[in-house]
Amino acid sequence: MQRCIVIGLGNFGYTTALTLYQAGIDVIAVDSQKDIVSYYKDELGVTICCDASNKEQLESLQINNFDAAVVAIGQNMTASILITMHLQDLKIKRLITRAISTDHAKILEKIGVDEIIYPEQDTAIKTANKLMMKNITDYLHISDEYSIIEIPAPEEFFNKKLAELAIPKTYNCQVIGIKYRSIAPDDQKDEKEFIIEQTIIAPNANDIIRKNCLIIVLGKTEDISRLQT
Amino acid sequence: MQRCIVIGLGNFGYTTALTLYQAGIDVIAVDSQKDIVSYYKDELGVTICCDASNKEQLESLQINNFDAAVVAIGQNMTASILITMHLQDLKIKRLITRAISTDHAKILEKIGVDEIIYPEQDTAIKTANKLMMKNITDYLHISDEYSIIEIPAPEEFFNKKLAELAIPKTYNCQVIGIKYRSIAPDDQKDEKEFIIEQTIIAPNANDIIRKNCLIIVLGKTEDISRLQT
Ligand SMILES: Nc1ncnc2c1ncn2[C@@H]1O[C@H](COP(=O)(O)OP(=O)(O)OP(=O)(O)O)[C@@H](O)[C@H]1O
Ligand SMILES: Nc1ncnc2c1ncn2[C@@H]1O[C@H](COP(=O)(O)OP(=O)(O)OP(=O)(O)O)[C@@H](O)[C@H]1O
Repeated sequence: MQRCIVIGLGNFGYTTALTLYQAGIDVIAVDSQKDIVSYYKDELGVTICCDASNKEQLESLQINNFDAAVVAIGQNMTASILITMHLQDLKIKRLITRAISTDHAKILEKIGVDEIIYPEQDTAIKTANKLMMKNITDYLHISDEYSIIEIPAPEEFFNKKLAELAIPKTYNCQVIGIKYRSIAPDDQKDEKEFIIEQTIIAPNANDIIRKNCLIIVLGKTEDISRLQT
Repeated sequence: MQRCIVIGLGNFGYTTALTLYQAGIDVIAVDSQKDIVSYYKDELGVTICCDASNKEQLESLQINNFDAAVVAIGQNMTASILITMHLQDLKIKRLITRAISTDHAKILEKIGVDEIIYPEQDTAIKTANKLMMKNITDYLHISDEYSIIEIPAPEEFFNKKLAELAIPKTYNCQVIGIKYRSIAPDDQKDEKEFIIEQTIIAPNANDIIRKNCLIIVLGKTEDISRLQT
C-alpha cells in the first residue's frame, strides 16, 4: 500500500496517520478543525482541513487514487457513517472505519464495511483475558479457541531440548519463543527481579529451555493451562 | 485471579467488566454516575455507585481483598491519577490503568504503574501495521521485530508437506497455522469468494499446504515479506 487517507485526527486517527507516515507511506491526514490541522502539519506530511462529510470536498481529494482510507472519527457517529458511505460511493479500494459503540458497529456492518475497528472494546477484551491468565506476562488472542501466552517454563522442562520435550505431541501446543532470563544482581530487593538476556522467536528443535526461562506458547486455551504450574 | 474491581464504566471499562464477569470472575463495577450504575446492574453482577477519587469511599470497598483493579476512566485525567495513587496506597495486588494521552501515560509511568493500557494508540499502531502488509488478512504484533501475519500460500508451496518446505530454515519463519479454503459456489459473483473449510493451528510436519490456503506465519517482518508474492 502506498497512499492512504486518514480522516479524523483524534488519538486513534493521529497515531494511525503518524505510524503510516513514519513508515514511508504517503498519508493525507484530514480534519475539519483548523487548529488541529495546523498543530499536526509538520508531523504528518500532508494535512488538509475540510469537512469530509461534504461529498464534493471529499471527491476533490481524488479518492480513487488512494489504496486505503481510515475513518477515525469517534464522537460524531453521523459524520462517521456519512463519510464511510461517501467513500464507498467513490469506490475506495480498501476501507477501515472505527466504531465507537456496538450500535455504531452494527450500522457499519449493515452498510457493508468489512474492516471495523473498535479500540475501546478490542483492548478491553484483551485486558480482561490478560488479567485472567495466571502467571502470564503477555497475551495475544489468535481466535476464539487459540491464544498465545508467555509463561515461566515448568521445572520439568529445565535443561531439555525442545525436540526431547515433544511439546506439540504431549501438550498439543507449539513453543514459538523462548526468553532467557537471569536474576538481577540486587541483594537489597526482597522480590526477585529478572533481566531478559536473550529472546529466540521461532526456535529450533535443538534449543534448550533453562531455569528462569519464559516460554511463549501457542495453543488452545485449555491445553495451555495444562502447561501452567 | 478471582476478584477484580473495575472503576469507570465507559466503553472500555464496561467491556472489561463484562468480559471478566461472563468468565466467572467476581467483579465489582464502580461508577460515580447513578444512571450508569443502574443501567448496568443486571448485567455486571455487583455494581457500586461511588466517587472512587474519595479515598475513604474507596477504602470501604476493602481493596486488599481484590486480586486486581482496573482504572478505566478516560476523560478525567485527574480522577484517573488520584484513584491510581489511592489504590497503590491501599496496597492493591495488581493494577492496570488506562491512559488517554501520551502525557497521561508518562505520568502513570512516573508514579509507578506497571501495566498501562492506551486503547486508541494501541489499536492505531495495529491498524497501521495491518494496512501496510500487502495481501495479509490479519496481523498480530508480537514485538518490535516480530509479527504474525496471515497470507495466501505462495504457489510454489501447493501440495507440499511442511516438512518438505523447511520454512524455518529457508525463510527464517514459522508456520503456526493453515487455513484450508474452497471457492464459494456462486457463479453470479464476479469476484472470487472463499469459504474457510478447516483451520489447523500448530500444524504437524506432515500437514500439506494446498491451493487457496492461507498460512499464518510468525517471523521477522522483513523475512515474512520474502514469502509474499
Ligand atoms: N466531518 C468531519 N470531517 C473531518 N474531520 C472531522 C469531521 N467530524 C469530526 N472530525 C474530526 O475527527 C476528530 C476525531 O474525532 P473525535 O472527536 O471522536 O475525537 P476523539 O474522540 O478524541 O478520538 P479518539 O478517541 O481517537 O481520541 C476530531 O479532531 C474532529 O475534528
Ligand atoms: N471519580 C470517579 N469515580 C468513579 N467513576 C468515575 C469517576 N470519574 C469518572 N468516572 C466514570 O468513568 C466512566 C468513564 O469515563 P469517561 O468519561 O472517560 O468515559 P469514556 O471516555 O466514554 O470512556 P471510553 O473511552 O471507555 O468509552 C464514566 O462513566 C464516569 O462516570
